[in-house]
Amino acid sequence: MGRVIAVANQKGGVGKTTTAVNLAASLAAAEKRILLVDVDPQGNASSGLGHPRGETGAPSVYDLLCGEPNLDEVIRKTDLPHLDLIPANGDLAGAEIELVSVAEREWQLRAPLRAAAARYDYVLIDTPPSLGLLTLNALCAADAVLVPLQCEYYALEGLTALQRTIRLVGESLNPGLDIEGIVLCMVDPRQNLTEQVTSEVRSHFEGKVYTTTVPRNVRLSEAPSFGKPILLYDISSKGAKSYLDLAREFLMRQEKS
Amino acid sequence: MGRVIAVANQKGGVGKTTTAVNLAASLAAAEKRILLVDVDPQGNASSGLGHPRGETGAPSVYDLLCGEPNLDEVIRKTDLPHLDLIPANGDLAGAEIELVSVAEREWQLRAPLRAAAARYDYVLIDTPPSLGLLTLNALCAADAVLVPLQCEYYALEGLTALQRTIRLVGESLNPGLDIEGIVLCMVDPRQNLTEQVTSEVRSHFEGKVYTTTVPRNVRLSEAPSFGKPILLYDISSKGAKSYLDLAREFLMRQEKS
Ligand SMILES: Nc1ncnc2c1ncn2[C@@H]1O[C@H](COP(=O)(O)OP(=O)(O)OP(=O)(O)O)[C@@H](O)[C@H]1O
Ligand SMILES: Nc1ncnc2c1ncn2[C@@H]1O[C@H](COP(=O)(O)OP(=O)(O)OP(=O)(O)O)[C@@H](O)[C@H]1O
Ligand SMILES: [Mg+2]
Ligand SMILES: [Mg+2]
Repeated sequence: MGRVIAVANQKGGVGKTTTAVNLAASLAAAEKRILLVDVDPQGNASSGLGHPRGETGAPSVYDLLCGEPNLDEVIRKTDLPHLDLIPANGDLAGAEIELVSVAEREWQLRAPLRAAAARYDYVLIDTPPSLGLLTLNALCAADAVLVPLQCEYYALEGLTALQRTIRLVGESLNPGLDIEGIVLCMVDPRQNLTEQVTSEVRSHFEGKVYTTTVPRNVRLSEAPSFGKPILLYDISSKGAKSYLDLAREFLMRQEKS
Repeated sequence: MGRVIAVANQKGGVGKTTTAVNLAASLAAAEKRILLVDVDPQGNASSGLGHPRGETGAPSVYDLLCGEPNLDEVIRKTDLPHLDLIPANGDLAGAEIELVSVAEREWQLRAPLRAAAARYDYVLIDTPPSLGLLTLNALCAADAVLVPLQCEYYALEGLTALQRTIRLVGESLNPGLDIEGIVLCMVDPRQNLTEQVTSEVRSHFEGKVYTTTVPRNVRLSEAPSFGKPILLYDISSKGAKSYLDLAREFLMRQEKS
């Protein structure tokens, strides 16, 4: 039975999608069977893997949330053999409001994604920059949460709210949910702020912060415009190397727990 | 009667808060009477002006959305004489779900902020990275929308969805609403991607893109940890100069329209 991992942080632009797409691709390169689920109405993870956000009505994660879940209809192949995708589409923008009046509104993704986990080693979920019902559905479907973090003041400020939400979900809706790890993204060691934030996070979240950090690397922001993960766009870049290192450390931590 | 301007873009981390805080401060330095309203549950604009997000129950923008609006109770002074703030607080996180079942749920901010506009030259609204009910309330209260844009592929991808939402709101809920301008943020001229995105945006949104651009400048990301806008933290920095230039261009465009 594979594990379901939500990639979440309500602070915007901290590297959630870049981490979800490139960790998924790097794990697939290591011959793990991976499913990436795009729960963000922006559909960035979908287009980052060459599946631009579908029009309303195309099979997507929306069908799992608000319709008749049929995994075979919504799962798509990608350029990588062991990596599949459940894309987002235009319907997702209205899903949060539609879900409010549904009974068990936080549980709509759990059953279909746990069924999917039987066919994969890992299911990764990319979430929008909010703590609304779409992200709550991802947290309730997940075994653990991977938190990308930008080493900046506003991003640090948001960490307490995220930790509180994960604890609340872990105490009620999804017992045992916890932070699997924190990944420092867009790291620029020349900046003092990065040093200050990094040491604060490492002391506050002892043992949870990945040793691997992801440097700021322009090739990472170029790759999505070609619909490719970094290891297919520029395998020799610092960005590609850091996500391959991250995948290796991720697997090591999984084997230990 | 002052004008109400929403600072919006559902893509995360593109510089909405940094632009709202520093444009507001720069206009106040030019002796315009400015009110900044923080409608983002993260409360970054509030802490960026030295008012860390209040606990639940403290007077805040939540009272305007879901309670008895009393402007005098929620408006706070800041370090700058002509700049006031309506802060966010912890209650805002639940506001979106509470608003769903309210009649005229998109109109809760309009009356109080239009009343506030009688006392100020400009009311600026910082919004969260989403197109949910909080952002819709800001769009329905506003005369125009200022769109900060990061010159990256994912940010460009989101622009069409934002433009469509503004047009829909402009056709129904708030007739005449339009994009006031697009501000290119975190510009790093050495990167090819920046050049490509910049020329694509300038040709697609003819006449709406500000001539002033905001360079990537680490002092801008340090200032919030001191609760100060850039012109009080480091007036000699490139970041401070670019926001003073932006304020000057903003006023010129306002006088023309
Ligand atoms: N390590 C990096 N180096 C350089 N650019 C990066 C890096 N990581 C991400 N980016 C770029 O920064 C921007 C923000 O990253 P990304 O979109 O992955 O963040 P996000 O948290 O998913 O954003 P959102 O909150 O909108 O979902 C994107 O344009 C992306 O290409
Ligand atoms: N021009 C700039 N140069 C350097 N850093 C910047 C610049 N503008 C913003 N930043 C930093 O980048 C990060 C993202 O900016 P900001 O928080 O203003 O974006 P946002 O769009 O408000 O994010 P969110 O979507 O979470 O509300 C912040 O840590 C901020 O300090
Ligand atoms: Mg994303
Ligand atoms: Mg913000």
